[in-house]
Amino acid sequence: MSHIIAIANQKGGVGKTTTAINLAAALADRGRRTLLLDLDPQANSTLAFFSPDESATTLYDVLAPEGSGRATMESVIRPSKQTALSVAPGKLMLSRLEVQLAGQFDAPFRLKDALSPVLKNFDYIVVDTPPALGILTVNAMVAATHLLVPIQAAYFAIEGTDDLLETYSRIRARPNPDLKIVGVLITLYDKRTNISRDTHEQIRAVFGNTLFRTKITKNVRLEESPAYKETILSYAPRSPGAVEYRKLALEVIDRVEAN
Amino acid sequence: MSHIIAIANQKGGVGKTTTAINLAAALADRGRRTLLLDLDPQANSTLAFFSPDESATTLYDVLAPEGSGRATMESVIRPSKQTALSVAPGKLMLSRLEVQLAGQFDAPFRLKDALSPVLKNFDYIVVDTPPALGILTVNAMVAATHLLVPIQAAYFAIEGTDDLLETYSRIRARPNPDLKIVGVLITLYDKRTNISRDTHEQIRAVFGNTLFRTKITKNVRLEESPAYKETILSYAPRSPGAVEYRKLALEVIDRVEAN
Ligand SMILES: Nc1ncnc2c1ncn2[C@@H]1O[C@H](COP(=O)(O)OP(=O)(O)OP(=O)(O)O)[C@@H](O)[C@H]1O
Ligand SMILES: Nc1ncnc2c1ncn2[C@@H]1O[C@H](COP(=O)(O)OP(=O)(O)OP(=O)(O)O)[C@@H](O)[C@H]1O
Ligand SMILES: [Mg+2]
Ligand SMILES: [Mg+2]
Repeated sequence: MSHIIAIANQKGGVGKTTTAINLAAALADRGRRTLLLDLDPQANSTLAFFSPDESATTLYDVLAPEGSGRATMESVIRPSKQTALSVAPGKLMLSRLEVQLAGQFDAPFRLKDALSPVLKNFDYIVVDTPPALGILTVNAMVAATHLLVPIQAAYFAIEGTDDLLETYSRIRARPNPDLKIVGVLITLYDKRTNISRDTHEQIRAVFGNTLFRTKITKNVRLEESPAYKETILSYAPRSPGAVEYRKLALEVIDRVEAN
Repeated sequence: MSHIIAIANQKGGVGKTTTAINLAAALADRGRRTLLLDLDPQANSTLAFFSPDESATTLYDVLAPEGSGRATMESVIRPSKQTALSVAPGKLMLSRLEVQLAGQFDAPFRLKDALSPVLKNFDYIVVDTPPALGILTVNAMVAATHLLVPIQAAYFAIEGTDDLLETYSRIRARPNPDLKIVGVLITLYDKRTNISRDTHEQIRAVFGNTLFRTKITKNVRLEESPAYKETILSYAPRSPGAVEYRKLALEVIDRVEAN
C-alpha cells in the first residue's frame, strides 16, 4: 500500500521544495522505499540531486498529450546517492501542460494513471508542486492519498490558505474523495521575531490538531545543502534542520500508518 | 510619458510583492503620481492596503473575456492613504484567465489595451505578478516599458533566471520590442550568512551593471508592515527597509528618466 503525499501551497517560497527533499530523505532513512516526484517546472527538487541535464527524459514526457513520444513513469525514475530514495525529475516544459491539457476531460488524472504501474515499488511517494493551483498541483492532489501544507510563519501566508482549502474540498468532492490532509507544517520559523510567534498562534487557532507538533525553524544549513547536491541528512546531520525533518518523518509515519 | 515597471520572477517568495508595494510608495513619496497594479491571484499587494472585499470590482473584471460584464481600468483604481499612490486590486479569479484566454490571439495584449486610457494620469505604474511565467506575467511584460527582477541571494534563485531571461527575449522579439530590464535587485540579503555573500558574488558576475547598487537586506519590519495595512515608509520610516527602498526609488528614477 503506497502512501502518496502532495506538498502544496500556492504561496511562493514557503519551503515546499525544502520539505519535499528532506522529508523524502528522512522517510528513506527510516527504511521506507521512497520516491520523490518533481512536478514543479522550476525543477528545484531535481536540482538538489542532479545537474541540469537537458537530454534526460522527465515527468513532462510522462504526462504530455498523446503521441508526443510519451515515456513510462518507470523509465524516468532515477536512483539517488541514498539507498531507498529515488527521484523522478521535472523540467521547465511541464509549464506547457497547463495549456496543452486545458479542456481534456482526463487532464486531472494523468499523474494518477501514470503512477499506478510503479506503486508496488514504493512505500511513500512525495510530490513537490509549483506555487500555483493549476493543472500540475491538481494532478498531484488527485493522485495523492495525503496533502501536506507547509505554511511560513508570516503575514501573507495565512491569507492564502482559504484558496488552497477551497481547492482541496473541490478535489475531495469529485476526483479524489479519499484525499486527507496529513498535516499543516510551520516552516521558516524564526524564534527571535514576534511576527513568527504571533502568526504561529493564529495558524494554530485555525488548524488545531492538524498542525504538526514539529516546527521547521530557519536554519542556514537547509539553504546551503542543495548547492552541494545533498539532503540535510548527509550535509549537516546534527543541525536543527536534520533533527526537525527526522521528527517530521516520524510524525508523518505515525499519522499515515496508524490509520 | 508613463513608465510601466513589471516586477517579475517565477521563483516564489523572492520579494516581488514587498518590492512592488514599497517601491511604489517610495516613488509616490518623491512626488511621482504612481499606480500599483496587483496582477497576482494571491492578491498580496491588495491585502497590504485593503481588507478582503469580495464585492469590489478588480483587475479580473478588466481583463476577463468579452461580454462577462467587463469593467474599465479607471473604475477599479482606488486611492491609498498616501497622496500620489493609487492601487488597482487583484483577486483569486485572475487565475482563471490562464485557461479562459488560452488560444485567443490578443490574449497577451489585454493589459496593455486596458491601460492606455489611464496612462496620462500616472508617471509610474508598478505591476506585481504571480510566481509563474503564465498569461498574467506575459501581460505585465507586454504592457511594461521596464522589467525589474528581484532575486533572493539563495541557491535556487540563480538557477531559475535562465527561464525568465528566455521569456524576456521572446517578449522582446515580437509583442514588445521596447521592453528593457531596468535592473536586477538583490532581496532578502542576510549579511550574517556565507550563502548570501557567495550568491551575491555569483549574481553580480552574471548580471554586471544591470544589478542595482541598492541591496534589500532581511529586515523584520518589512515582514510586519503589511499586517498593519501600511507601507514600510509609514510603518517604520527610519528602518533599513525604508532607507533601502527610498534608495532603490532614486536609482530607478535615475535609470528610467535619464534615458
Ligand atoms: N527552514 C529553512 N531555513 C532556512 N532557509 C530555508 C528554510 N526552508 C526553506 N529555506 C529557503 O527559503 C527559500 C524558499 O524555500 P523553497 O524553495 O523550499 O520554497 P518553495 O515553497 O518550494 O518555493 P516555490 O514557491 O518557488 O516553489 C529557499 O532559498 C530555501 O533554501
Ligand atoms: N527584505 C525582507 N526582509 C524580511 N522579510 C522579507 C523581505 N522581503 C520579503 N520578506 C518576506 O518574505 C516573504 C516573501 O516575500 P514576498 O511575499 O514579497 O515575495 P513574493 O516574491 O511576492 O512571493 P510570491 O512568489 O508568493 O508572490 C513574505 O513573508 C515577506 O514579508
Ligand atoms: Mg519549490
Ligand atoms: Mg507576491
